[in-house]
Amino acid sequence: IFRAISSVAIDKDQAAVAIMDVPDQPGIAGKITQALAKRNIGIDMIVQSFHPSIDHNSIAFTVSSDALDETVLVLEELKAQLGARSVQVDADCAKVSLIGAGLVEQPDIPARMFTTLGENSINIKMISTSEMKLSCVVSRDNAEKAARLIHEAFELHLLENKSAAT
Amino acid sequence: IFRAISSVAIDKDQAAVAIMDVPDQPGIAGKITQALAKRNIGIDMIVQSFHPSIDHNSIAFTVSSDALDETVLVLEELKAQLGARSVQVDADCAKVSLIGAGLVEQPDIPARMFTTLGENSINIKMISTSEMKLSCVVSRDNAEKAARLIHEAFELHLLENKSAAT
Ligand SMILES: C[C@@H](O)[C@H](N)C(=O)O
Ligand SMILES: C[C@@H](O)[C@H](N)C(=O)O
Repeated sequence: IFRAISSVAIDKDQAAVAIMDVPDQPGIAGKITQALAKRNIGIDMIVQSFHPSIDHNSIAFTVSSDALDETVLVLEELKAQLGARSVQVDADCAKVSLIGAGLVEQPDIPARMFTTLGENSINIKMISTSEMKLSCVVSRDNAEKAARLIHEAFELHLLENKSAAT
Repeated sequence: IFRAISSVAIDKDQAAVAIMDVPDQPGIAGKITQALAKRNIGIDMIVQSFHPSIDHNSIAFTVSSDALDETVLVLEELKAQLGARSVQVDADCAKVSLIGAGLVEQPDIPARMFTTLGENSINIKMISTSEMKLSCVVSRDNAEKAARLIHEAFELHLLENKSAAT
C-alpha cells in the first residue's frame, strides 16, 4: 500500500472562494474561468460537485491569499451578470496533499488520510482527488500538523530512509 | 501553452453519488470513506466544496457504474447514522480529463477547456482539478464529443504528429 505514495505537500497561503447557485447550464463554467483568466488570476483547485435534481450549481476555487480580493471582485461582477445567489469566502485556508501514483485504486488510501485528520480533530474544508494527488483544504493553523500526521500515518519516513539507504 | 498538455482521457463508465448535508465536523469524511473502503468499493473522484457559513457539507464521489448500487447502499446506511439529508445519484456519467503538467499555472487552460464544452452545449456536471489533470464529468452521450473537441481546442493532434515525426 505504501509503495503508491511518495510525499506530502502543503501550501499554507491559500484562500477559498465560491460563486453560489449559478445556472447549471452549458457555458457557465467557461464564462467564470474566462473572467478569472482575463485578470491573470492564478487558480489552484477548481471544485464543483453535482446537483441532478436542481437547476443551479456552485463552483469553488482556491487561489493564493494575495489574489483573494481581486477574485472576489471578479466573482461579484459575475454574480450580478449570472443571477447567482452569493460569493462566499474562506480566507483561512491551506492545502495539504498526498502525492503518489494509483492513489484511487486503493480506497483505503483516502480513507486513511481523512481518518487521520478526523481523529486529530482537523476539519476538512474541501476535497479534490485524482490518482496522483489527494488534496484537502484545512485551516492554516492545522496545515503543518496535518502534513506531519499524514506523513506518519503512511510511514513516509520509513520509505525515505529506505531509499536513502539503498 | 500547448506544451503543458499531453493528452485527453475518457472513462465512459461512471456514476456520481453524493451524500448531502452531513455534519461539517472532523471525522465525517473519514467515516464515509472507511465505509466504502471496507466494502472494497473503488472510488475515482472525491469532490467536496466548502460552506463556511453553515454547519453541514456534502461529499460527492464517482464510482464505476457496476459499483453504483452497493455505493448507494453504503451511503444510505451512513445517512441514517449521520443524520444526513439525502443520497443523490446521477447514473449517466463519464469523466473527460485533460492531462499534462503545470496545468494550474496557466488560468487560460481550464478556461479554454470549459469554454470549448460550453460553446458546444455540453453541460459540465462536476469538476475536479490538479496541476496534472483537469477532470470534468459530463453525460455519457457527450463524452466522446467532449474529448474530441478538447483535443482539437488544444491542437493535440499537432503535438502528436510533431512527436511522431521527430
Ligand atoms: C455550473 C457549470 O459548471 C455548468 N454546468 C457548465 O457546464 O458550465
Ligand atoms: C464534511 C467533512 O469533510 C468534514 N468536514 C470532515 O472533516 O470530515
